[in-house]
Amino acid sequence: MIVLCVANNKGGVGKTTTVVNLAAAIGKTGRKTLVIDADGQGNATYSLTGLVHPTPSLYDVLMEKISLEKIILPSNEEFVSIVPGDPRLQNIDIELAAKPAREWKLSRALRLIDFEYVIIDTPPSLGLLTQNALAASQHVIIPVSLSEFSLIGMDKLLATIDEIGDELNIEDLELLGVLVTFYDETRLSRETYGILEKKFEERLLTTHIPKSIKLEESHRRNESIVSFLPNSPAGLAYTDLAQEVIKKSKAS
Amino acid sequence: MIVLCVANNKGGVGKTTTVVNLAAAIGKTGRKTLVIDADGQGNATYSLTGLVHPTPSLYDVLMEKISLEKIILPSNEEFVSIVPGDPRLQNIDIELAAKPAREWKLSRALRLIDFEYVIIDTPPSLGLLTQNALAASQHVIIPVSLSEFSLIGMDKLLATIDEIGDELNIEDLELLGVLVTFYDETRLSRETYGILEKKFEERLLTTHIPKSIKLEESHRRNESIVSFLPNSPAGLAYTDLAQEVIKKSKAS
Ligand SMILES: Nc1ncnc2c1ncn2[C@@H]1O[C@H](COP(=O)(O)OP(=O)(O)OP(=O)(O)O)[C@@H](O)[C@H]1O
Ligand SMILES: Nc1ncnc2c1ncn2[C@@H]1O[C@H](COP(=O)(O)OP(=O)(O)OP(=O)(O)O)[C@@H](O)[C@H]1O
Ligand SMILES: [Mg+2]
Ligand SMILES: [Mg+2]
Repeated sequence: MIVLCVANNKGGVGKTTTVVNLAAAIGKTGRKTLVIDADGQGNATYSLTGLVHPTPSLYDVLMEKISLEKIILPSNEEFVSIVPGDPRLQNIDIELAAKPAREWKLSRALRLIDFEYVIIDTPPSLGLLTQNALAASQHVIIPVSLSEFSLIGMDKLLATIDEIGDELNIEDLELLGVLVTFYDETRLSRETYGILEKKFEERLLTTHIPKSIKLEESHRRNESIVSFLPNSPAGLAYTDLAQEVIKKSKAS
Repeated sequence: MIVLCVANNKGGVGKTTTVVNLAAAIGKTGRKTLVIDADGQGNATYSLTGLVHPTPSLYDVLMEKISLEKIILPSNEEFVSIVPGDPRLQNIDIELAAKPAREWKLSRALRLIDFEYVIIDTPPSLGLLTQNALAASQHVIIPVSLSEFSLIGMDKLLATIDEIGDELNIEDLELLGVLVTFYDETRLSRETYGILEKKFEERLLTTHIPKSIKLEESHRRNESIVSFLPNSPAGLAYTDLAQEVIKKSKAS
């Protein structure tokens, strides 16, 4: 079972859009995929099912009130199931802070299930939810938009992920790659892309996700882009991303 | 002294862009304005000064190691000063959780200073940093982008802000308004704008901020849009927003 999380404390860089569409594209290859919505906003849950804040949810699993397999839901995408998130996750830091093994709740919960891929969506924060996601994962993908704020946050983000890995003694967490999102051909974007290429070299994933209003539209339809418009630039990009992720995650 | 915070737990909806440009536009009217960067990403600090994570910062104030006026910095904008943020703010929830009056640290710190306007930038979260910002404020502005995720989060966000107001017994916090950001004329945007108009009626601010690459460009120049391109659609919008905010905040 390959577990990967999508993380970036910068808001709105395409974490959820990547989780949903990467999972759906992997599902299209016939591989059983589980999405974990570890974000109290429940955006991945909504996009994949049309449900708003269903309960019970991941919150109840992390608080050890229910076991994970009891709350797995089917999604609108073939071969993709989901563990939903709800708003009680938003203040879980305060509730989990004093508990033993507080960063390992998700990791433990995942031991009882079996999928080919598990993909975890995280909130724009480096608190306990994201730490639980990292501790449970073998791989992390970091989406980065071609904006100044997204770029300048990258060094600190990578350093913090390393720190978390060390402090928690996470044995096998590695960076699968940095994923450029909101890619277009404006001068500002091309400048930033050039900086990212130099900075990250082979850690920059080959696939980049183009800016596309179709991605917003597909969330509204509660359909992935690879179901809605597989041959659009965004659809092709997420299909390519799935191939790149499958190859890279098997290789390690 | 009028204290207002800009809040929304959804990422990337234009909180920082609004804080920076609203503050600059108010500064252009000759009113002494203080920006508080209550977000560990330090985006407002970077945009207004070019500095990345200067210390000491708001973190040291909230942890009661230094008093606020000692860390106020000038910005690149006339009449605008800033209390910077740094990454230690990102895990302050865990550090503050056990302290007495943990949501009131910022409110207390603000008693010692005098500006005409104080504008607080918050992270995409409803944790202790945002709670400190709300407890310190008389007004809150909620930026909302014309996207599905931003829209569906609104009910829960407003309910949570009310809840926080009640639980903390914040006497005079009121919603100054909902601010539409990333406004354009696409069908998807016009649909969402229509829904927001119906839903919020007079609570929807008259000014809306157009989608404009110039706003991204002005962050890179460490210059506000009202200094860089005051007569661009985005520059005019933030100038109008300042007028609307000044009028509404005086009226209450
Ligand atoms: N490549 C793209 N082109 C155009 N729009 C996009 C693209 N990727 C994402 N979006 C849109 O941008 C918004 C932000 O994306 P998304 O919610 O996936 O980011 P996020 O990092 O998960 O945000 P948060 O930090 O709040 O969890 C959404 O409205 C989404 O539909
Ligand atoms: N009206 C707009 N038109 C075009 N780009 C914009 C607009 N408003 C903001 N942006 C850009 O969108 C990105 C997100 O904006 P911003 O950082 O202000 O959002 P935020 O809500 O503060 O994000 P976070 O939740 O991470 O704090 C930035 O790169 C910014 O330059
Ligand atoms: Mg998200
Ligand atoms: Mg911000």
